[in-house]
Amino acid sequence: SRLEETVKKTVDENPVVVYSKTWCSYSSDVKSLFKNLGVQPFVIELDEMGPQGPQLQKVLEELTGQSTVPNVFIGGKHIGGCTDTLKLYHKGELQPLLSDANAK
Amino acid sequence: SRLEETVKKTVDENPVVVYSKTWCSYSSDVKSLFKNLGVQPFVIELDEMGPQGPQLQKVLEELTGQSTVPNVFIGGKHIGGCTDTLKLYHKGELQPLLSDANAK
Ligand SMILES: N[C@@H](CCC(=O)N[C@@H](CS)C(=O)NCC(=O)O)C(=O)O
Ligand SMILES: N[C@@H](CCC(=O)N[C@@H](CS)C(=O)NCC(=O)O)C(=O)O
Ligand code: FES
Repeated sequence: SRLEETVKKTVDENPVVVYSKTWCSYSSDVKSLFKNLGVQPFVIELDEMGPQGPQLQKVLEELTGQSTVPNVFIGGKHIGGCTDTLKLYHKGELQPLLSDANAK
Repeated sequence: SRLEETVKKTVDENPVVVYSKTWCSYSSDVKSLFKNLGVQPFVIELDEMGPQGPQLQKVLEELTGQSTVPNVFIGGKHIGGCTDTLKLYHKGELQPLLSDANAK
């Protein structure tokens, strides 16, 4: 579908992509993690796109199996949510992914 | 107002009260913290009450200055949100509040 193509293009063209909701603290926590690491994620706020927001969330669920926000991609690869990203960070596995994706 | 009276009655009659949203991870995190401490909070899910949910959230904002979820009360006292409750826990100040409120 058109929306599926949009998501694939977005995650391919940007080193770090976060699908978020503006009022969600888990979304802000993952955005701040990247900022603290000196990385500028490409952020899409699903609650600021009108009816396309829920549609996009549905497409993300079909593409990644994940229906929740935040939904994080690095170097075109699906990473998961906030807890997944933090776990990688604490294991020292996030930084190599960011370098490989030329995110810094 | 009637809703204000309801909130005051709820927080006076229950040792631990959490105003929450079912799909919010910060709300579930604070609910799990209490469960892990052996405390059964009285939980009100604001997103499961129809139009009364946003009205109740507005009343909580007027009573506590806090518009966000989770909104936590212990022993009738307003504690704050998830980060506030976790901070008290890590400083060892949450358990005394719970004992004073006969929450355990
Ligand atoms: N463990 C996941 C939890 C994700 C989650 O449950 N997100 C909530 C918001 S905090 C959600 O998307 N709820 C349903 C929705 O908002 O559509 C993570 O760390 O990202
Ligand atoms: N630091 C606060 C953050 C609270 C917060 O921003 N909560 C969000 C949901 S995670 C919220 O209520 N957003 C507006 C709303 O949902 O009405 C806490 O720890 O509770
Ligand atoms: S909506 Fe509360 S943490 Fe996401």
